[in-house]
Formats: sequence, structure tokens, C-alpha cells
Amino acid sequence: FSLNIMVVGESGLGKSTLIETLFNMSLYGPKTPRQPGHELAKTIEIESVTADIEENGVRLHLTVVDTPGFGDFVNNTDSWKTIIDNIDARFDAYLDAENKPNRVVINDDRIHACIYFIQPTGHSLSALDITVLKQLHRKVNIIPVIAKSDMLTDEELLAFKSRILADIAHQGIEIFQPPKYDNDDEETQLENEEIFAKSPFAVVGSSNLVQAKDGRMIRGRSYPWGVIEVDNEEHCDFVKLRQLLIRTHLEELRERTANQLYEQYRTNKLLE
Amino acid sequence: FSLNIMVVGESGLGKSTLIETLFNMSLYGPKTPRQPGHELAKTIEIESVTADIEENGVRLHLTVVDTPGFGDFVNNTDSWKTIIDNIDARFDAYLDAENKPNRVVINDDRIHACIYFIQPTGHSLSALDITVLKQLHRKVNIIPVIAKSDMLTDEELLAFKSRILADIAHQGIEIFQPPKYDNDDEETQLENEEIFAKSPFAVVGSSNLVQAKDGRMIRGRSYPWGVIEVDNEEHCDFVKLRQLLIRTHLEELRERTANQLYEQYRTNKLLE
Ligand SMILES: Nc1nc2c(ncn2[C@@H]2O[C@H](COP(=O)(O)OP(=O)(O)O)[C@@H](O)[C@H]2O)c(=O)[nH]1
Ligand SMILES: Nc1nc2c(ncn2[C@@H]2O[C@H](COP(=O)(O)OP(=O)(O)O)[C@@H](O)[C@H]2O)c(=O)[nH]1
Repeated sequence: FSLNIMVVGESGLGKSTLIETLFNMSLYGPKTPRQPGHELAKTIEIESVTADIEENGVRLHLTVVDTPGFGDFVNNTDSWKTIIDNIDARFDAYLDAENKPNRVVINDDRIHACIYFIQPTGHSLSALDITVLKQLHRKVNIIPVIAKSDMLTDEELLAFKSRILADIAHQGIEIFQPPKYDNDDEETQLENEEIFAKSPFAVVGSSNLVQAKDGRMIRGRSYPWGVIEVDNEEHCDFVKLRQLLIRTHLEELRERTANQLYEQYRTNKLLE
Repeated sequence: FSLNIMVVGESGLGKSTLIETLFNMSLYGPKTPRQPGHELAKTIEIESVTADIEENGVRLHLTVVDTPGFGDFVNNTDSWKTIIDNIDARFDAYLDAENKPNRVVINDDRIHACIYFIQPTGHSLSALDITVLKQLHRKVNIIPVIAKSDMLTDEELLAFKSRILADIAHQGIEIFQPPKYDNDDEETQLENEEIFAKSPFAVVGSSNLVQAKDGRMIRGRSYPWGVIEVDNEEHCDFVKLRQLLIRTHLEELRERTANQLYEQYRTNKLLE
């Protein structure tokens, strides 16, 4: 069972922390902070980390693809090209493998989900967000998250989420939605609606254990004014995002990639 | 007594909130959130708001110059040109006024301080920060602030501040420093050191009153996990920044602009 997730967002939005919080997996070694003399990166890199994890008794071959440099330059025109090329290259690899005489085992390296990190400005999507999402949405399942959502009060968060969703609708951007199957039972439908009602997911990441007010050691962030708990659904949507990715919609993410996004790519490619 | 402050930073970093918190003055009317259909700005605007305020019995003719659009585009190359042009235009206006036969009253519209907002990424200065600060530092007193510093834990903040200062030193960027006068008494020197030890200032802004744990109504931000208080020096450096701007270094900001930055501009201009 392979699951390939790409993370896209500007530096400092907590991407590596979130991946660590979600999967207990380090995107890079202990992060050496950039030395002042060190040259800032000039191009976007594509880096990936793979690990076998077990979730609810299901063994998952998980790959996380990181895109350091995205959005970090003075000029971010074309910042999505490297990302699109990588997604396409994976489709091409699958296409080749599919066409081989012996295709008993095909490695599925296609990207099944792209977690897109939105700056918690409180305003709405940025020019870069809109430009990039329009490039990505026909190629990969987009799951938008509001990064470092501890920046926003509950009130600000509600307003922010609705403005983001309005932008997404207005710009015709397709984000990953719960599929509606006629044979879904009431309970599944309700669970789906509950999860997706939270989109875009307001996340907070932390792999550190801190002491909560009641003395428990919890994953969270400790401030002079209070302790925020990652796994507390009153504090952020982390739990919902994790459920979506590894429990409730794991199959759907893989299937939509295989049956819809990949097929679309293949058809376009063969018709050229 | 005129004080002209420019604010520079990407959208959503809390600039208008901070100005309101510092001076009780609105940078714009009640902010109409951008409608989804509304075109994103294509160029940087320069907007200014003026008010007469009283501070410690001193009447201040305060102008705040905002730079909406800065850093908000996909391509931010030259994003500083509009800003530099505005600073230069003000120097030119002063130069003309100085050269007039009748110069009994010269309006001082020169920018006395530029509050530069740094994204609270936790990493260090961005490529844009470095590029822009290098353009600005010889023309205006730079006061760097870490925007929305409630994003960072005390530990992260200390590390972030030292990396920023290391970047600033390494890049040869001049930020506004306390002047050392031989005739300064011990107490003034100590007060100066205390204030500047906090640079870059970690700010949190709020003009809303919320209820603190002990029941007091305070300016701050209320989260499910705690209430952050703007005027509490354990929570952020807002108080220090305000003291610097309107009490301890008001004169120095105006004098350095007049005697050093403006004179340098004038000399360069006349030698061309
Ligand atoms: N306030 C806040 N800070 C966070 C959160 N997640 C990570 N950080 C901090 O943000 C900084 C950058 O995080 P990092 O994961 O390296 O970001 P990346 O550059 O996107 O990979 C670090 O100081 C983290 O501790 C979060 O949810 N909220
Ligand atoms: N977490 C946090 N949010 C803030 C702070 N100051 C302002 N905000 C919020 O950030 C959002 C944008 O603030 P605004 O002042 O309009 O930013 P501007 O675009 O830079 O002028 C609003 O939702 C503010 O309530 C702060 O110090 N900390």
C-alpha cells in the first residue's frame, strides 16, 4: 500500500513539523539553521523521504515529497514548474511501466495528495496561492491547510476559512472533496461531512511534548499565556486532517489519482 | 513636532493593527475584506494617514505611510522602487523648501523611521527582506520588528532574533541603533541598552479589549488556550517599541534623519 504525499508551501510555514506530527517521520535530519554566510537557494529542490508506517493495522509505504524553495524567492514566477514537472514525471513513469510486457508489479509513485500550506494572514488566498493552485488542481488531489493556525482567533479563523473557500470557488479551483456514493451509509456520509466541514484544515504542528495545564504531557506548543494542544479538536483541525489522510479517505485519494487524474493525463498525452 | 513613520511588510503581517495599537489611529477605514471577484493589486500603493496625537504632554503631528502591495506579488523584483521613490521625493521636497528665499517654516515630511515587518517564520531573514533592507538602510532609520510574534515560543524567539541579527550583521545592513553620547548619564545609557537589547522587537498588536484570566479587560488576543496581553512585557516587546518611538528616541530619529540621512542624500544629489 503506497501513499505519496507532496507538501507545498513557503519556508517557515511548519511543513516539516507537520509531517513529523502526522507520521512521526523527519523530512530532514536535525535542521541545521541556515548560516548567515550561507547562500540562499536559487531554485526549487524536490526532496523525498520514505518510511514504512503502520496505521490501524494497515502497513503503509509512505513517501513525503518536499518542495523547499517554493515561494521563497524575490521572483516566484514559474515557481510551480519544478513541482508540475515532478508530478508529470511520476505519471510518465507509471505510463511506461503500464506499457511494459511484464507488469505484474507496478510501483505506484504517483502523487496521491498535495497538502498546500496557506499563510495564516487572516485575509485570503495570495496571488501566488491562486496562480499555483490553478496549475496543480487538475494534476493532483489538493488538500488546503491553514498553516500555523494558532495565529488566528476562532473568530478570525471562521472568517478566513470562508474567504478562502469563496476565493477557491470564484477561481474555479478544484480541491479534494468527499465523493458521494449512493451506497454510502448514513454514518459514513455524516462522518465525511464532518471532516470536510473543517476544510481548509487549520493545523498546528508539534512533535515536542509539553505540560498541559492539567499536568498531562501532550504534543503542543507552550507559551507564557497558555499551552496549545495539537490533538485537541478545540484547538485545531489536526486530528481531522490525519483521519482524512490515513483512515477515512486513503483509498479515495489513491483511486481518484489512478482513475481520474492519471487517466486525464494519459489521455491528453496520447492525444498529442 | 512632526513624526513620519513608514511601515513596510507583506500583507497580513498585522501592520494596520500595530499602528492602531501604537497610536490609536486607523490606517484605513473599517477594512473591507477583499471580495473574491476583486482584482488583486498589480502595483504598490503609497498611502498616508495623519493625526495629531498627544504623548506625555508633547503634541505630535504624526504621519504613518503605508505601502500596501509590498511583497504581495508573484514577482516582487523592484518592489522597493516605489518605496525608495517616495522617500527620495520627500528628501527632494525638503531640498526645494530649504533653497527657497523664504524658509521660515519648512514642513518636515521626511520619513523619520521605517518599521520593517519580518515574517515570524522562525528561520531567518528572507531573500526579499535582505534585498529590500539593503536598498532602504542608507535612506531611512530602520526599526525591524518580528510581526505577530505570538507565533513563536520564547525559545524559538530567542533563536530567531539572534539569527536575524547575525544576518543583518553579515549583510552589512544598518539598523537604527542607540547613539552613544559621552555626556549620557548612566541611567540613560542603561535604559537605551535595555530597549535595544530587545531588537528586533517581537510585536503583537490588538486594539480589541479582551478579558484576561484575572478578570481585567486588557488589549490582547483571546485564544481557547490562553489570553495574550499586548502591554505585558512577558508576552512581547510592544511596550519597548512604543517607548522607543514616542518617548526615548523620538528626537534621535528626527535628528539622524535630518543630520545624517538627509545630508547624505543632499550631498550625493548635488555632486551628480
Ligand atoms: N506557531 C506555530 N509555529 C510552528 C508550528 N509548526 C511549526 N512551527 C514553528 O515554525 C518554525 C518553522 O517550522 P518548520 O517545520 O521548520 O517549517 P518549514 O520551513 O515549513 O519546514 C519552527 O520554529 C517551528 O517550531 C505551528 O503549528 N504553529
Ligand atoms: N496572531 C496575531 N494576529 C494578528 C496580530 N496583529 C494582527 N493580527 C491579525 O492578523 C490579521 C491581519 O492584520 P492586519 O493588521 O490587517 O494586517 P496588514 O495586512 O499587515 O495590515 C487580522 O486578522 C488581525 O486581527 C498579532 O500580533 N498576532
